[in-house]
Amino acid sequence: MGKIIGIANQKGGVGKTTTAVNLVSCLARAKKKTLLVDTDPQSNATSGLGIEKKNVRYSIYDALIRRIIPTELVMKTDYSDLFIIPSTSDLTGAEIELTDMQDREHKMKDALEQIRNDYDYIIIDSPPSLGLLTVNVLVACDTVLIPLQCEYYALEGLTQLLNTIERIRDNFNSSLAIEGILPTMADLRTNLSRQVIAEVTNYFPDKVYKTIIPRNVRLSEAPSFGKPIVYYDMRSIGADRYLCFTEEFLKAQNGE
Amino acid sequence: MGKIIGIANQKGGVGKTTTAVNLVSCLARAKKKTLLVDTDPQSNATSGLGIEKKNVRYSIYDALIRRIIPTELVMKTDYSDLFIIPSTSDLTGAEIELTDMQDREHKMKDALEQIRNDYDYIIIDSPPSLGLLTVNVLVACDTVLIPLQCEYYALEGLTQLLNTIERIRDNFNSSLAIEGILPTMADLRTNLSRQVIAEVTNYFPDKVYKTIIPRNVRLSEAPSFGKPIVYYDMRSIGADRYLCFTEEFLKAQNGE
Ligand SMILES: Nc1ncnc2c1ncn2[C@@H]1O[C@H](COP(=O)(O)OP(=O)(O)OP(=O)(O)O)[C@@H](O)[C@H]1O
Ligand SMILES: Nc1ncnc2c1ncn2[C@@H]1O[C@H](COP(=O)(O)OP(=O)(O)OP(=O)(O)O)[C@@H](O)[C@H]1O
Ligand SMILES: [Mg+2]
Ligand SMILES: [Mg+2]
Repeated sequence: MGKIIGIANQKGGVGKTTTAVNLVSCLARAKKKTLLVDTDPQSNATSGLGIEKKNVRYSIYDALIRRIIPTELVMKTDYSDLFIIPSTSDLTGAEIELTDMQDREHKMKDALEQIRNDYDYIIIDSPPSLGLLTVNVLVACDTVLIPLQCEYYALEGLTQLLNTIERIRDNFNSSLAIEGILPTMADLRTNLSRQVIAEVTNYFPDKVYKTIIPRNVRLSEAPSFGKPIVYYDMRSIGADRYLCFTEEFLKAQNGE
Repeated sequence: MGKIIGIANQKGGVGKTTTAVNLVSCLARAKKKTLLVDTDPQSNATSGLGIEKKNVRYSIYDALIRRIIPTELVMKTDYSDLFIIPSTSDLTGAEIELTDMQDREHKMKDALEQIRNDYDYIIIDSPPSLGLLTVNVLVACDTVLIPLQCEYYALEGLTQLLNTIERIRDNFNSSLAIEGILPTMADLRTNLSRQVIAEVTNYFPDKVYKTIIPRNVRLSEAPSFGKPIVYYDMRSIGADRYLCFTEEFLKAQNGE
């Protein structure tokens, strides 16, 4: 029975896509059959995995609005055990189109439930907002993984995100839980990063991962080559940390 | 006659709020009467200028949805010549509420036109999306300032933003122009930053500012003290660059 995990944070540029692309590629290396769903109209996760726009025919938009069956949307990637439902710019209009639909919050859940058992993990990358697309992600997923940039504005936004998660749990998805909070773009030489990590660990002692992703230029270079970090520069600190994170993530699945 | 400038880019975390907060504070120091409008539900620009949530009564939401007259929304800041229409979390629901309204794209324009002549500059910070709030910003403004993070994903998103600007120009705001493209978070020691700047300068030779904002930790510390950079650390490279940028911006207004 596959697990569906949403990666969400309405604060922009905190490492949602970077975490999505690198988690799925490390999971596939660990022989877990994994699907990445790109629900962001910017389609960064799609290009981060090397998928070219001209080869993309369908996106999750087609399951939400046109009711095309989800298996039709899935594409292979260059990596074994790793599949993707890419994004296209059609998604830009999705939120307005969803607004007047019946059961508008459940459209993504209805689609992904049909393919849940084809994978060990389904990981969903979401846009930087709390609109209907992200609401759909939070309704569709079992747990939500929160990348937290170690900066002030990102910490400020955490309360709003947690309130939204609670609202979704109360109204649409009663078993929604937090998978974990991953500190990203940390610069441990600065007080700011240390303060943010200390503060969030104080509030959620058992939810913050021990692995911290530092700022590492190789992580921001990899997308321009369409490759996850472990295929772009395996010796980089970014690759090491995402491999460590994936190990910690998998241990938590076994309840360790 | 006040000029209305929107700061927009749907890519998250590229420096929209940091540019908005620091541009308005440098303009006010240059004795320009300036209003910052925070249209992002995250309300980062509001806290970046030291406004506490508990002191905020109204936001732009009240002009868009409840039709409260705009002068009622304006608050003073700690800095002379600098005023703000803050944001509140009410704005999270604004996009859905705007969807079914008549003239939904013009609501912000209608509100800001009423107060345009009270200021030399009205600067609008927008959320990381191309939804109805950002569309309202692009319809309300004379020109749009585009902060461009010097990274691959941010460059990738530029085309989608420019297409949206063109669509708005064709349908809602025929005189909408680009104020300029400001390179942000640049690390000129890396190839990536140099490549992004070279590429965008190649496409838009006369639109890219000569001033480049480098990555500078003091810029990310300042918001935790609720201060613009020139009041947090005047000696920092971040303060120097935003003062230079404001000078270049003002020269462009005089057609120099
Ligand atoms: N640990 C890191 N070190 C250095 N750069 C990073 C790191 N993580 C992400 N980046 C870069 O920072 C930028 C923002 O990251 P990313 O796009 O993954 O965030 P996001 O939350 O998905 O953004 P959005 O809100 O726009 O969806 C990207 O250019 C990315 O390459
Ligand atoms: N030049 C810079 N050097 C270092 N840090 C910066 C710089 N500019 C912005 N930052 C920091 O980077 C983060 C992202 O910047 P900011 O919040 O201004 O971007 P934004 O585009 O407004 O994000 P959003 O898309 O969420 O609205 C913030 O934590 C900010 O303090
Ligand atoms: Mg992203
Ligand atoms: Mg912002």
